[in-house]
Amino acid sequence: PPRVLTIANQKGGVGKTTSAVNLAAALSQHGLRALVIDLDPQGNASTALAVPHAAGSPSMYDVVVKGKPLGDVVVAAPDLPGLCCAPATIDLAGAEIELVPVVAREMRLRKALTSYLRTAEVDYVIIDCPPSLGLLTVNALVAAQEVLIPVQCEYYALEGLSQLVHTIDLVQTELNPELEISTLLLTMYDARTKLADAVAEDVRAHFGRRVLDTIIPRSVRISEAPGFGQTILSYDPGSRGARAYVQAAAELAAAAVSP
Amino acid sequence: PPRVLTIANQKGGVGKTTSAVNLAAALSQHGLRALVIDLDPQGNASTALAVPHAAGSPSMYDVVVKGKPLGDVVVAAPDLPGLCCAPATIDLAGAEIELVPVVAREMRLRKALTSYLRTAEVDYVIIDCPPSLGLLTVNALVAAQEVLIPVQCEYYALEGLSQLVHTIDLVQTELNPELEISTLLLTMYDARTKLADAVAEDVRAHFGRRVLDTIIPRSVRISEAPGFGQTILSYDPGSRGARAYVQAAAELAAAAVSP
Ligand SMILES: Nc1ncnc2c1ncn2[C@@H]1O[C@H](COP(=O)(O)OP(=O)(O)OP(=O)(O)O)[C@@H](O)[C@H]1O
Ligand SMILES: Nc1ncnc2c1ncn2[C@@H]1O[C@H](COP(=O)(O)OP(=O)(O)OP(=O)(O)O)[C@@H](O)[C@H]1O
Ligand SMILES: [Mg+2]
Ligand SMILES: [Mg+2]
Repeated sequence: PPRVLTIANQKGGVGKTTSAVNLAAALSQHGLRALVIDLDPQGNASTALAVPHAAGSPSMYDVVVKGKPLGDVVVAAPDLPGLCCAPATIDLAGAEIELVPVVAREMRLRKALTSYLRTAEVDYVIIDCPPSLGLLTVNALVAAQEVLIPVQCEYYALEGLSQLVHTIDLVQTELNPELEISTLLLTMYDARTKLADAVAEDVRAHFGRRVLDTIIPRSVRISEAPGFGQTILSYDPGSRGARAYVQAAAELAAAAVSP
Repeated sequence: PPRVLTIANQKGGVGKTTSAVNLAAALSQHGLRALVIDLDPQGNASTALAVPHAAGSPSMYDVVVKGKPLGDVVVAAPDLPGLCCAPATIDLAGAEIELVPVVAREMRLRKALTSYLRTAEVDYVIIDCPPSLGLLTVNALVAAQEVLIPVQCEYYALEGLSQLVHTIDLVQTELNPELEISTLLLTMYDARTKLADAVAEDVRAHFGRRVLDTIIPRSVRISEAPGFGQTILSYDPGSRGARAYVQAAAELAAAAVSP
């Protein structure tokens, strides 16, 4: 069965979208079929994959709020064989309010994904979330078996982690017993920042083997790529950033096979 | 009357907290009395000002959800004369749900702030928001007369701006006719990033004179300061980052006097 990972962290700007997009691209470059589901109304993952997502166009809003089949909104990411995307539009910003009266509103994505995966040929599903622990992120946590937490190597990064772990525990107990925090990825590591090493050590002390060995460096090239509608692997394949994401994806894939 | 500014942008990690804390510190260094209200459950602004904010301690949760007077939770920021803080605790994460049935739930902060300002001696109130456009941010937009939008000089920064402007317009029409986007501050500018200038130019083209001339550079020292419970002005007063925030605060203060 396909692996379904949610990329979650309510702290903003820690590299959720960048990790979702570049890990998926690296996996698809190695012949695996990957689907990125964009659940952030800002649609940054859709932008990074050059998938149109103007307001009103088919998107995850139709799936989560209107109950449309996921297959109706999935599109191939241009120039990225093996990689598809279910885009987000700004309409998704209304989902939290529109779903308040709906029964089983936390299960909307899980239901849509389960029926999609009955026929679709996908190895990895990666769900990008907004920077909050609201209903959209909860839908992603209910739909996935694994959570990947990007942790920025800066001081504020540690503050939100216990709240995130607490929310994941809650979802696991009440809504999705299979859910586990399988992976943490250290991002935007800048050796010049005092504390970067302290943050990395602290995270490894708390989460042990779940923290990937690969650390993503802070790199200007990574932040330029979305401006050209490209992943870092297409934009600058030889860069430190691209190599780090390829290595992280290989580690992630290898972790799947070991018991 | 005091100026009340809300620092808002639903894009994560763009420098909302860093700008709230360092602008307030720079204003208080010039003899103005400043209050930082932390409305983000993660409590990053409280951390940066070294104000304790363990779960359950007096905080903005008591004010917004329990109706406690704001004066009961305001504390002096240690070592920063003229600067006070109303801290946030993790309890605030439940506010959106707990306030769903409450009448006039968008006005909770405004009511608390209005009665506090009847007796308190404050020149600037700066409200830090979480990276979302939910009820906490709406409370901040209703309580303020001005919005300051930090805009990170990176590609994704532009995507969320129109949604933010739309939400502010809505709050202005429905809840707070005085509200205006008075200020935009360009942050984390790194001349090496190809698009940084393009983002800055685009923002100036859209928002004109509301964009401060001062641009905050990306600087490792800025990101280190919160790890020591200090603002950049205390941590490294001679740094580019500290000078930029002092200059931005001076520009902000000067803008108040001109018609
Ligand atoms: N390793 C890196 N080096 C340099 N810049 C990076 C790196 N990773 C991400 N960025 C840039 O930092 C910013 C934040 O990253 P990104 O948008 O992926 O974070 P996010 O967690 O998805 O943010 P949000 O909380 O708003 O969803 C973006 O401008 C992105 O291009
Ligand atoms: N000018 C700067 N140069 C370098 N690092 C910065 C700068 N401004 C902020 N930072 C760092 O970038 C990260 C994001 O900044 P900050 O937390 O202030 O953003 P935010 O918008 O408040 O985030 P959130 O959306 O989570 O509330 C922090 O680790 C902060 O220390
Ligand atoms: Mg994102
Ligand atoms: Mg913040």
